[in-house]
Amino acid sequence: QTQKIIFLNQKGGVGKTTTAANLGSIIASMGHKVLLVDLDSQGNLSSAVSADSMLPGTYELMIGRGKRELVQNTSVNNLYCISGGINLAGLNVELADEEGRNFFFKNTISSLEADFDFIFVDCPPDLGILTMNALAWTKYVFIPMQCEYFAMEGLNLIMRTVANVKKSLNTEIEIIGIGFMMYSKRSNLNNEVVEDISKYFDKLVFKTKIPRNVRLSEAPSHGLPINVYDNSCSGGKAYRQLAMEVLERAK
Amino acid sequence: QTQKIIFLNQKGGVGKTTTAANLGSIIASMGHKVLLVDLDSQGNLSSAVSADSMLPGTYELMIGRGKRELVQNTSVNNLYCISGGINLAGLNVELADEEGRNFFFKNTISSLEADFDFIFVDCPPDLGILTMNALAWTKYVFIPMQCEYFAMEGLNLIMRTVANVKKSLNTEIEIIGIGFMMYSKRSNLNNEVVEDISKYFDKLVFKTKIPRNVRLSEAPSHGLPINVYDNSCSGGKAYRQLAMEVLERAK
Ligand SMILES: Nc1ncnc2c1ncn2[C@@H]1O[C@H](COP(=O)(O)OP(=O)(O)OP(=O)(O)O)[C@@H](O)[C@H]1O
Ligand SMILES: Nc1ncnc2c1ncn2[C@@H]1O[C@H](COP(=O)(O)OP(=O)(O)OP(=O)(O)O)[C@@H](O)[C@H]1O
Ligand SMILES: [Mg+2]
Ligand SMILES: [Mg+2]
Repeated sequence: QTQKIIFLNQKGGVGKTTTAANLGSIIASMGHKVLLVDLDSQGNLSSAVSADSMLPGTYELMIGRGKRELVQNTSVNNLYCISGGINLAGLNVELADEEGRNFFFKNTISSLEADFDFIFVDCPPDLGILTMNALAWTKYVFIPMQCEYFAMEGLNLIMRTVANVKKSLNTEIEIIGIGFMMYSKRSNLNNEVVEDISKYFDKLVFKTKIPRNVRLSEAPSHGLPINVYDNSCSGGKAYRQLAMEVLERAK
Repeated sequence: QTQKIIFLNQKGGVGKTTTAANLGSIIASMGHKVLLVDLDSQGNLSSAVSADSMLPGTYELMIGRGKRELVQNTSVNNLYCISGGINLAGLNVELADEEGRNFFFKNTISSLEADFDFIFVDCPPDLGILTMNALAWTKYVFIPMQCEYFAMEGLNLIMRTVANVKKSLNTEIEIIGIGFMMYSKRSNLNNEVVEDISKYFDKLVFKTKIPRNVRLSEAPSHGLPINVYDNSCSGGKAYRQLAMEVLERAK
């Protein structure tokens, strides 16, 4: 049974790509076969794992112009990637009028699922058509959460969106958890936000908080996930712990 | 002559909203009449200046259901705001097929322009229809730039997009500058990115770099821009200096 997880938050810059890349790589290095799908026209996930966003990728997959040959190797064993890129941005307009526009991803990725133990999808920072495609397909939603005011404002909207998707497009969908990102225990603001969110969404919050750690922002410039770039840094340790929590909940 | 500036970067979380709110407020406190327009369905700019994103705002403006009565007062004298909100997200689909879909903003805001010295527009983290509307209207583009790898990857795309807009939708458009955000002089990564970008885009780069300063991320939770919340912090000083550079270039 392939475990499907999307990394979702319409707030920008909260750590969606960083989390998809690092959890994917850590779980792959445990021996599981992991596919990363870059659904963002920025193509950041692809470059984080040295996949080539100039090659055919998620866009070609969704319009039915390719399958297995779209799966690229990455800088890590057992970790594969279907790359994102600028042509994805066009899909928001191209699919706007299509019947069943929210199911292009689900209908095209299905034949690849059996090849992988985990499929992780990195979403763009919006709730547009590409993100709806991911929501209509997935079993789990991972919400990366920066511990700041603007990011907190958007949390209710995410919850409502997932609840609406569960009623209409995808009855199986579940939130696997909320993960705090770029957390600094010395920051009052961070602690206030963590406290506020934990009060309302206690069971959903992952125990592991990912610290702000410069090594995490350096790793992408080398095209390496953190467990390859610097496994022993605070960011690497935290993502290993978080991976264990995710595996526990995804059973 | 009203000065029009949009804050644009499809990379999420780089400081678009923070910069629009703080520059707007500082320039308003110098005596200029400033209108902030929130073109993001997240509504972060609205809450940063205590405008109400539940009231009719930019969505109603663009579909022609209001004008002056959409302009709200904010927590600052001389600073006004047309609020963003969730219904803006629907416009991406609603306008997808419309003839002249990129000019709804320009055609509806024009009758308000004469009332203001400056109009600042905060864009969502994408290059979709709402952002294209801002590009088709504006005179100037301010590019907030986080000094990190993923943010740097997207810079060429912004440049290409503005160049294409200049050829087709808006011959007047110009980049007023690239402003470095959340900069920490102790970070090698930040310094490398600043060096790389300054090498290629030297004249565009603003001299003032906005430091990472927790007061800047605290201020929005109080609905106050930095010059009201904490005028003497490092973030407040830097935004005052940046405002002077912007005024100099916008002459
Ligand atoms: N824990 C961390 N410590 C330090 N830097 C981090 C951390 N997590 C992410 N970053 C950096 O912060 C920036 C934002 O992270 P990232 O790009 O993963 O967010 P995102 O949610 O995917 O953004 P977008 O909304 O643009 O897709 C990146 O430059 C990344 O390298
Ligand atoms: N110089 C700074 N120092 C510290 N925190 C900052 C600074 N600038 C912005 N922030 C914080 O970083 C986060 C991202 O900033 P902001 O929301 O303004 O970016 P944005 O580009 O508008 O994001 P989006 O792409 O989601 O619209 C916010 O929580 C903000 O409070
Ligand atoms: Mg991302
Ligand atoms: Mg913003």
